[in-house]
Amino acid sequence: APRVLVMANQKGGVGKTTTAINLATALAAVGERVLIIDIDPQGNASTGLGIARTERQTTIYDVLIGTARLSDVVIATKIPGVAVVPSTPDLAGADLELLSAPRRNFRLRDALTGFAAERGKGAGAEGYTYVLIDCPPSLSVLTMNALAAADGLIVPLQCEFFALEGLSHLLRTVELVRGSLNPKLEILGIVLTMFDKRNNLSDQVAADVRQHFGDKVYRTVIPRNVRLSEAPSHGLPAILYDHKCPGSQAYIALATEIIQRERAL
Amino acid sequence: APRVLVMANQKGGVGKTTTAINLATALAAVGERVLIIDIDPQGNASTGLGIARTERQTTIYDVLIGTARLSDVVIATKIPGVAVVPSTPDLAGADLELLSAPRRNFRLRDALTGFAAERGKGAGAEGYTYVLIDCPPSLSVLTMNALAAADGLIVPLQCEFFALEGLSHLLRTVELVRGSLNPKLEILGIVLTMFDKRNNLSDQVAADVRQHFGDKVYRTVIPRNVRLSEAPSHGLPAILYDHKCPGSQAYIALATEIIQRERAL
Ligand SMILES: Nc1ncnc2c1ncn2[C@@H]1O[C@H](COP(=O)(O)OP(=O)(O)OP(=O)(O)O)[C@@H](O)[C@H]1O
Ligand SMILES: Nc1ncnc2c1ncn2[C@@H]1O[C@H](COP(=O)(O)OP(=O)(O)OP(=O)(O)O)[C@@H](O)[C@H]1O
Ligand SMILES: [Mg+2]
Ligand SMILES: [Mg+2]
Repeated sequence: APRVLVMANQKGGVGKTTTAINLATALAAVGERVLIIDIDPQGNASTGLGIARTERQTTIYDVLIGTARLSDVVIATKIPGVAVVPSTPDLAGADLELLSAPRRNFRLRDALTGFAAERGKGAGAEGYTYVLIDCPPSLSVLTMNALAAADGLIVPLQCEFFALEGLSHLLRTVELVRGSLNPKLEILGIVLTMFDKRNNLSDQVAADVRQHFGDKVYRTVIPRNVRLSEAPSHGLPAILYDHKCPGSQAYIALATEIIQRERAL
Repeated sequence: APRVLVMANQKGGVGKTTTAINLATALAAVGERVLIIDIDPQGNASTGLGIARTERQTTIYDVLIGTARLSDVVIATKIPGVAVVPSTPDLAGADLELLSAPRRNFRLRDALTGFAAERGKGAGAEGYTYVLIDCPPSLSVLTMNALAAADGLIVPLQCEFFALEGLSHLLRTVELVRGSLNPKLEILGIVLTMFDKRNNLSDQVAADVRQHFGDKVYRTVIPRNVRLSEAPSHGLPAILYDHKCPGSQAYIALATEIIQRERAL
């Protein structure tokens, strides 16, 4: 069964989607087979992977409310080795709709279990080695579903004061999830994003985080790089849009570091 | 009764909190009396106004679930003319707890009505001329409460592609709110934030937004300015931390533009 990695942080705009898209692409470039699940009603990961609105007739929403299986909603992307389960703003309704549903926090995990079993039957679809889940900026039932289904959590953290403030709340929530919904959930690492070497604030936040979390902080730091924010308007990951730019190079290095750590597990 | 202005946008990290804090400070500097309501469980507006965790024993959470009145939870800040109703991560529980509550989307509006009536009795507290509400990055029941209570909506919009993508979803939601919860809700304006004159993307997004929304886009543009992101670590609005920096000057100009537009209404 694939390793399920979640990008989560309730602080908004810290680089969850950018990390999910570019990490997936970098992993696929070294031979991994990656499925991205977009569980954010904003649908930014779907857009950043070039999925048009017309290709999102059935989405993760249908899987969570139980009217479709994962294998019904997976679609290929232009990127070799990367497939996606897209989302649309309809997903915002799932918060309310799932509240009285049975196993409301396990809908995604149950769907992934079914998906792995289906694959086992030689359903013709190749196996995935990684599933990456992009979360919305909240700790709602959508993010809970992702954390309950995860093997590991990767926390994108913008090098800013407000982002640092939210980290302790996120880690407390992870402890709660580990104690109730998913005992195997592990914090794989914290990735520092939008690091701007021209300003002290980035350095201070980075030093603070490394002091508190030591090895949990990836050595690879993602620099602030406009090419990363230009790529989505072309429906491409930065690694395909401009693989030589500092942002792409950093995500390739991050993928290498993550694989090294996975191998050491 | 005070004018109630809401900063909302489900896209994360676009400058909602930074706009709420600095706009409030700039309005107070020209003689307005401002109350900021922090309805985001992250509590960034409370932190950016220097409110310690120990001062947040009762918060907006208590008001929404009905165990406190607004006048019980308002606290003064170091900034003359600015008071705040703080929040803490407990507020994240309100989404679930309010779902079966009566008038769940009107809890804040009802509290503000009660607050205005209380003031009327000469409660000794001075009247506010503006209430600014800082929202979380979602369209959950917390943001719905803010929109149902609002006279006007100010949309902070980062000059980035993903932020632009989310705008149409936000505007559709506003139409729904106007049609059901709050017919008087008006989109006052869109404020372009984190504008970086060194990169084309900012120009393209700004041009695109002005083309679609014309006069609804404030002339004042907030530049990317590190001083804005340094100020919260000192518990101060940028306007007090460094009033000469480009970020502060832009928020002062924005306040002037908003007051001019309010007078013209
Ligand atoms: N390293 C970077 N350098 C420059 N821009 C970046 C970088 N990483 C992300 N961005 C841009 O910053 C914005 C926020 O990033 P992104 O949308 O990935 O964050 P997010 O955490 O997924 O946001 P949300 O909380 O709304 O889901 C986007 O416009 C993105 O293109
Ligand atoms: N004009 C600016 N220039 C530089 N940094 C800024 C600017 N405006 C905001 N910031 C910083 O960018 C980050 C995001 O801004 P802010 O937290 O105000 O956005 P938000 O929309 O309130 O985020 P959330 O969606 O998490 O509530 C913060 O760290 C803030 O200090
Ligand atoms: Mg995102
Ligand atoms: Mg905020």
